[in-house]
Amino acid sequence: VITMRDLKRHYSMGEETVKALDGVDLEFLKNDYAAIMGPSGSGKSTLMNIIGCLDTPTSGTYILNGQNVAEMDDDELARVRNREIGFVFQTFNLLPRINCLRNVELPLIYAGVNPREREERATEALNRVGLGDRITHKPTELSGGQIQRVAIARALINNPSIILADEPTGNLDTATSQDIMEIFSDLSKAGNTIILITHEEDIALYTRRIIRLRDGRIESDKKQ
Amino acid sequence: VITMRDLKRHYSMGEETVKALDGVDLEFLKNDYAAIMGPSGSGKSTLMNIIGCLDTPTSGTYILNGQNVAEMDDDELARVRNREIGFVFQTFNLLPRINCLRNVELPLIYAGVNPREREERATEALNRVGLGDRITHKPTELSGGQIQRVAIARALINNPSIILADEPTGNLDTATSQDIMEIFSDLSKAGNTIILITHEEDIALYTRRIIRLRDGRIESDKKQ
Ligand SMILES: Nc1ncnc2c1ncn2[C@@H]1O[C@H](COP(=O)(O)OP(=O)(O)OP(=O)(O)O)[C@@H](O)[C@H]1O
Ligand SMILES: Nc1ncnc2c1ncn2[C@@H]1O[C@H](COP(=O)(O)OP(=O)(O)OP(=O)(O)O)[C@@H](O)[C@H]1O
Ligand SMILES: [Mg+2]
Ligand SMILES: [Mg+2]
Repeated sequence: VITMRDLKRHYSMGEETVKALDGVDLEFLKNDYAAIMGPSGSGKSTLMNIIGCLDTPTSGTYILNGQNVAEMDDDELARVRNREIGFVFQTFNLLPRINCLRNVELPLIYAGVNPREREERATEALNRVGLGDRITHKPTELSGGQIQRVAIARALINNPSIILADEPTGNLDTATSQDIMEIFSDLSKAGNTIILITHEEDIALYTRRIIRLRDGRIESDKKQ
Repeated sequence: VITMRDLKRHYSMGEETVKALDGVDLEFLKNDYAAIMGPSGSGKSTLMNIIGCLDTPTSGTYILNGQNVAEMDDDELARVRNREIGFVFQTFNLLPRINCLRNVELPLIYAGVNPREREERATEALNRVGLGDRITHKPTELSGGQIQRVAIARALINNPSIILADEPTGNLDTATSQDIMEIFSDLSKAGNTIILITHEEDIALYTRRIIRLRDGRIESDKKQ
């Protein structure tokens, strides 16, 4: 469902070029469940942003569901981002001035879902990540791990077929992390494609494949 | 050096009261090296913000270096925050429009250090966390773990005697986390007071005392 050939992402900073990705070849099948690991700065989030159609490569090819992403127009890209891909960001990116129920409803508003169904589904999603009693809180009125869970609920609310999560348990204690990983495992059993970035080996053990990056390239790619 | 008696921090949200801290008794000695652990939402960051004089308790006493913090005036509080305490925030809080060298220099600017010494010390601090080649990058041009390391460098630059770090390795791979924990271990050997929040048991093992919170109260407090 995802094919990437010789993908590069370079940033030119004055005289220097930062090679965030430096030639990545990667394929994901429809029901893949993979963890991306690697040192800080090795290119994991950059790779994830390209997969999620939030960034474009400097060179190389990215084919998503049979279509070359470089040739998609803005409408097609918007549809992919809103309907087919759910993204949990490393820095959460919630809207600070609305409460977490509204934050989780946002993708449903873009999808044209009616208000009553929106509220029901968003409430259920927040209950599922253990935040049923924080629905009216704004992000500034939540703990770090609670903000992270709102971001997860928001990413999953549209039932996207591809789920990309960048350090989804980075701020969570062990017990809460296990709850979140069970949600991902259920989604994987339901047939979705799941790609996680994590620096914790315990979290990577939940997945079926571990891809390790180093200096913008793939160092290893093993099924487990 | 730190004494807290029956500390409470309540938030009133309409009809409900959120009891973020619900009666905490805690003491830290001058050279303590402690980890604070506990479930997401159990009050760790709230406790840390009160210790760091960034938030005031709803009730209870907090005595820092022999002084009752509730009785300090604004100048004394500012001096404590800028000179005596170094804070690594769970959400980093870097200024996005200046590069990371300038971000690390900020506490030195407030301390009135001259420009050339500022630049030398900030450069050295960034080298020590492995970011010598990222000095001109702004936070938006850094990876999550790199942003985290800039926040750490900034917190340590004034040589504060009390270091408070909220999930300092949350976005770091194992090798980089070890580098950071070595910096904290050196600072502990140099006589500083260090209090870390972490959800990772491996990180807590570097410290000499583990305090576990649950529902705004201390569940256990053990030397190790
Ligand atoms: N401004 C606020 N208004 C209302 N409730 C708040 C506010 N800030 C925090 N809370 C609540 O206080 C509780 C404790 O928050 P705190 O940030 O201290 O938790 P934490 O232990 O650091 O959690 P985490 O591990 O997720 O970072 C949480 O349940 C949170 O929802
Ligand atoms: N806008 C940018 N301009 C210049 N360099 C950038 C930019 N964004 C990222 N980089 C650099 O690209 C490299 C890869 O960044 P990326 O965020 O993908 O790393 P990462 O593997 O996710 O790291 P972490 O584990 O710390 O989150 C880093 O060295 C970073 O400094
Ligand atoms: Mg990253
Ligand atoms: Mg916290």
